[in-house]
Amino acid sequence: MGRIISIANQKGGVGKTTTAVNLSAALAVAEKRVLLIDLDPQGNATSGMGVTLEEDQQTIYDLMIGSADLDAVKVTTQVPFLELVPASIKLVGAEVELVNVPERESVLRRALEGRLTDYDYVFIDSPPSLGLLTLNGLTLANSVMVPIQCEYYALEGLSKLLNTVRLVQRQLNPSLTIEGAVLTMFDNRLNLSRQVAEEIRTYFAGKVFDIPIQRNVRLSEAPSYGMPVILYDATSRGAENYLALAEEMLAYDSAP
Amino acid sequence: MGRIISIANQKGGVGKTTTAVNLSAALAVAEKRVLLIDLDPQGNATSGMGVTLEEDQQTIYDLMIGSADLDAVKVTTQVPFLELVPASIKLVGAEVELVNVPERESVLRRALEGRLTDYDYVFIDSPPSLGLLTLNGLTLANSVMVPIQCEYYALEGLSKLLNTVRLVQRQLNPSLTIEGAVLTMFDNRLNLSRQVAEEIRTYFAGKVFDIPIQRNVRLSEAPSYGMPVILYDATSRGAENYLALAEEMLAYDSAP
Ligand SMILES: Nc1ncnc2c1ncn2[C@@H]1O[C@H](COP(=O)(O)OP(=O)(O)OP(=O)(O)O)[C@@H](O)[C@H]1O
Ligand SMILES: Nc1ncnc2c1ncn2[C@@H]1O[C@H](COP(=O)(O)OP(=O)(O)OP(=O)(O)O)[C@@H](O)[C@H]1O
Ligand SMILES: [Mg+2]
Ligand SMILES: [Mg+2]
Repeated sequence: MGRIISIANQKGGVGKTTTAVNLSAALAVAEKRVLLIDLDPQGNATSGMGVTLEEDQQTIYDLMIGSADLDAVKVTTQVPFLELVPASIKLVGAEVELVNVPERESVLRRALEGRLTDYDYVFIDSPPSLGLLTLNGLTLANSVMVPIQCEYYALEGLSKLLNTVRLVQRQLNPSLTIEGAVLTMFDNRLNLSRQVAEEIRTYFAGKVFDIPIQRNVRLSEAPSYGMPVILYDATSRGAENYLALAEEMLAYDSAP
Repeated sequence: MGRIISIANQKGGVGKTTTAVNLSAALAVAEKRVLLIDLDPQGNATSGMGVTLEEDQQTIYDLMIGSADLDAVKVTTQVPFLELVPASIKLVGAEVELVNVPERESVLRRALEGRLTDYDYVFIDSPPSLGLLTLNGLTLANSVMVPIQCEYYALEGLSKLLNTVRLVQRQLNPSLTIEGAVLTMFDNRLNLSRQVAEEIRTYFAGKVFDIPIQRNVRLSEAPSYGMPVILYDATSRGAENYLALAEEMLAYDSAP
């Protein structure tokens, strides 16, 4: 049975989508079967994978309101072993439409429960909020991975995020664990980066992935070509960092 | 009568708070009377101004649910001429609590209408979404300023943002205009930055502020000292850029 990992942080622009897209691709390159679920109405993970939606393509929205199942919404990508459940702006409507649905936080889990056994890894990209969409991802997931930008404002929201995780563990999904924090946009030349990284390592004691993802322009260029960085520039530091992060996860998962 | 400007973009991490805090401070330094309203439950504008809330301090939340008025919630800051309406995590509750209030998008306008005449400029920092809080800001405002990071993902959400602005103009606030786009985190050495800046200038034809805000580490260090960059390092490029942006606005406002 595979691992289902929500990538979440309500702070905006910390590298959630960049991590979801590039970690998924790095594991697929290692021939793990991966499903990437785009749960953000911005649809950045969808375009970051180079997927453009046909007029009649059903998306995560249709899955959540119950008018389509996984087979109807999932699409293949240019990366072998990596499939995607795309999102579009229609997903904004789900937050409002689900407000009166009983157990609205577990709509996604009910739609996918037992249907994810084909995959070794499932990653869920969340929007920059702790609203209904992110909660649905946390309720489906076995663990949550928290990308944290090495900057001051990114530290401020951590206690709220961990409170939300505890709430989900208590009321919606007792099996949810914390996968760990991933340092993003790390720049070793900056005092600020090193100081914040230090604080994060203290705050998440022992639950921070060894590899910081360094600031690397290739990572921000790749989405404009609709590719994960591994396809765009496999020799870049960004590609190296995400491949190393994937290896760290694989080593952890295969340890006795 | 002063100008009320919403700073909005649903894309996360594009520099909304950095622009709200530093543009407010730059105009206050020019002895304009400025009010900064923090409408984001993350409360980054509040901490970015170095304001820590006492146990009983009322905030924007109390203003919106009607249990306090402007005089009770506004606080002075370390910058003369600049006052703040702070936010705290309690604001998350407002989105849910206001769902059944009639005309819930204009709660903030009703609470503040006619009470902002003491100020030359009022800036509203929005969360990374187009939900009820951002809509309340757009309904109160005379214009909207859009910070846009010079990166690919930041381009994707623009049409959705402008659709929302048009919706607000049609249904909630006919006097809302587009103040313009502000290029943020611009790095002249990167092709990506220059290309995206070019696309933004085409997209917003004529409505882009001349001065791009350049990537400058002083801007990301200042919040950890609870200061706008003008107090933290007045000689930095970040401070120069926001002072120039303030001058551009003042020149525009005083033009015959
Ligand atoms: N390590 C990195 N080096 C350089 N640029 C990066 C890096 N990681 C992400 N970026 C860029 O920073 C911006 C923000 O990243 P991204 O969009 O992945 O964050 P996010 O948390 O998903 O944002 P949102 O909160 O809007 O969903 C993007 O333009 C992305 O290309
Ligand atoms: N011009 C700049 N140069 C360097 N760093 C910057 C610049 N502008 C903003 N930053 C930093 O980038 C990060 C994102 O900026 P900021 O928090 O202002 O964006 P935001 O749009 O308000 O984010 P959110 O969507 O979470 O509200 C912050 O850590 C900030 O300090
Ligand atoms: Mg994202
Ligand atoms: Mg902000």
